[in-house]
Amino acid sequence: MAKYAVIGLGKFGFNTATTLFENGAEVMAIDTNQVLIDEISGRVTVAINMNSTDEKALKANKIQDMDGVILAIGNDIEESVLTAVILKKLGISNIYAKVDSKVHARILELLGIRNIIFPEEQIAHQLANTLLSSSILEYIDISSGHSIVELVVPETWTGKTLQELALPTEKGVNIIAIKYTAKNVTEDGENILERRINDMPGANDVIKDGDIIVLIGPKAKINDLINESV
Amino acid sequence: MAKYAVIGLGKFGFNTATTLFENGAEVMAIDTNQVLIDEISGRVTVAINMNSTDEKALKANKIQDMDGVILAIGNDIEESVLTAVILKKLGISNIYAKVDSKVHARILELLGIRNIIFPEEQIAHQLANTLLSSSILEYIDISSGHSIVELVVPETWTGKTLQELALPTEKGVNIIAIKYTAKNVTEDGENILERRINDMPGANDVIKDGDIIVLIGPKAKINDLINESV
Ligand SMILES: Nc1ncnc2c1ncn2[C@@H]1O[C@H](COP(=O)(O)OP(=O)(O)OP(=O)(O)O)[C@@H](O)[C@H]1O
Ligand SMILES: Nc1ncnc2c1ncn2[C@@H]1O[C@H](COP(=O)(O)OP(=O)(O)OP(=O)(O)O)[C@@H](O)[C@H]1O
Repeated sequence: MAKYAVIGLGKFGFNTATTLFENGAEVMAIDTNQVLIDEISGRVTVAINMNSTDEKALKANKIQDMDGVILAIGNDIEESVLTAVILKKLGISNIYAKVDSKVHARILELLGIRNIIFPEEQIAHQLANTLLSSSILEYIDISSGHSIVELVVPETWTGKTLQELALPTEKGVNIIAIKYTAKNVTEDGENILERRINDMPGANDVIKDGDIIVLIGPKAKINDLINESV
Repeated sequence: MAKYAVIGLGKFGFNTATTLFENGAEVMAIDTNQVLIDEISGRVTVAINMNSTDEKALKANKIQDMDGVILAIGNDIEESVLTAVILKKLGISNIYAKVDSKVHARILELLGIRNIIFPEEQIAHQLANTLLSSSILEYIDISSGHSIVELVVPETWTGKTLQELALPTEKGVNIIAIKYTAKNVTEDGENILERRINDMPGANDVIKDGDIIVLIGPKAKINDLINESV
C-alpha cells in the first residue's frame, strides 16, 4: 500500500492528495492552515496541522516511513527550501517539489531534488504551442522527446486511406486517432451531427474533409509536418 | 501574424504571454499591477496597465481585433467572470480561461467559454497517476481519450522482439519509444553507462531487462496493461 505525505494544500497539493487517496494510496496531508485541514479531512487518510519546518513534528509523524513526499509549498520559497533541507536530512529521497519560479526550481535542484514541477509554466507552454498554429488544436511535448499534435487535416490528405498516406514511412509520424463528425437521427427524427472518435485507426480508413487527426512522433518530425501543413 | 491578448500576468498568464511572443506572435499583455507590466515590457509586443473590467479601455485598445484572448485571472473569480461577460459582449469568441476551482470553471462554462484551463489540477492528476504504480514513471492522459505511460518493462517481455510481443494486436497499444542504457568508453578510456532513447522502435528490436518503454493507447487498454504488469 503506497504511502505519501503531501506538504502544503494549495490547489496543486490539495488535488494531488485527494487524487492519490481516491485511488487507494495512504495519504498524510499537512498544512498550517486549519481551514484547509478541515476541508480535506475525510478525503485523505489523515490531515495534520503542522509546520513542515518543525523537524521534531515531522519525525513524530513518521514522515521517513513514506514512499514519497510531495512538497507543494509554492509561494513561500524560504518555507519550501527549509522543508526540503529537513526532508533531505531525514534521509527522504523520493521528493516531488512544486515551484513557483525558475529561481525556486534552481535552488531546489542544487539541494539535489530531481522531481521539480512547475504546473503554470508547463501548461502555459502547452497552450502557447497550441495557439501558435491555427490549424493545431492541441500540442503536447512528452518526456521521451516526442510530441503529440491534434490538427485539422491538410486538404491534400482528404480522400486518401491511411495506407496511401503512409505517414510512418513518409513523415516518420504515427496517427493515434481520428476525430470526425457523423450524421445521426435523434429519437424525434431530427437529423444531427455527432462528434465521434476513431481511436484505433486502420489502414483502410479514409481521411475526410474536416477530420481532426491526432498524431505522435519525434518532436522534429512533428514540427516539420506542422510547418508543411500551415 | 497571430495576435493575442493576455489578461492577468500571474505565473500562467506571464508565461503564456512571453512564450507566444518568443515564437513570433503579437502579444498585448494586460494587468493592473505596474510591477508586472514593467517586468514583462520587452518580452511582449505591448504591455498595458488596464483594468479588464473597463469595457471602454478594452475597446480603445482594439481587443476585438485579437485572434484570441487568454483570460488568466485565477484568484479573483468576480474579476474573471466580469471580464468574461464583457469579452463575450464585445463578440470575442476565441477565449481561453484559466480557473482556480471547479466552481470557477462551472460559472465560465455557463457563460459559454469552452476552453477552460486548470493547470494545478491537471498536473496534480498527472503526478498522482505517475506515483500510483511504482513501475510507472510517467502517465499522461490526452484529450483524444488515449493515455501515454512510461514504465519499466515487465520481466515476461525481456528477450523478446517487438514483433514477438505484437503489442498492437495482443494488447491494443503501441510502443512509442524505448529508453535503454548503453555501455560506452570516455576519452579517458573509462567505461560508463549512458542513457539513450530509441524513438523509432522497429519490429526486430529486442527488449532488454531494465529497459523503460513508452506506450500509447486508448485509456482502458493502457490501464489493463498496467494492472497486469504490477
Ligand atoms: N511551513 C509550512 N508548513 C505547512 N504548510 C505550509 C507551510 N508553508 C506554507 N504552507 C501551506 O502551503 C500551502 C500552499 O502554499 P502556497 O499557496 O504558497 O502555494 P502555491 O504553490 O502557490 O499554491 P497553488 O498550488 O494553489 O498554486 C498553503 O496552504 C500554506 O498554508
Ligand atoms: N480586472 C483585472 N484587470 C487586469 N488585471 C487583473 C484584474 N484582476 C486581476 N488582475 C491581475 O491578474 C493577475 C493574476 O491574478 P491571480 O494572481 O489572481 O491569478 P492566478 O491565476 O492565481 O495566478 P497564477 O497564474 O500565478 O497561478 C494578477 O497579476 C492581477 O494583478
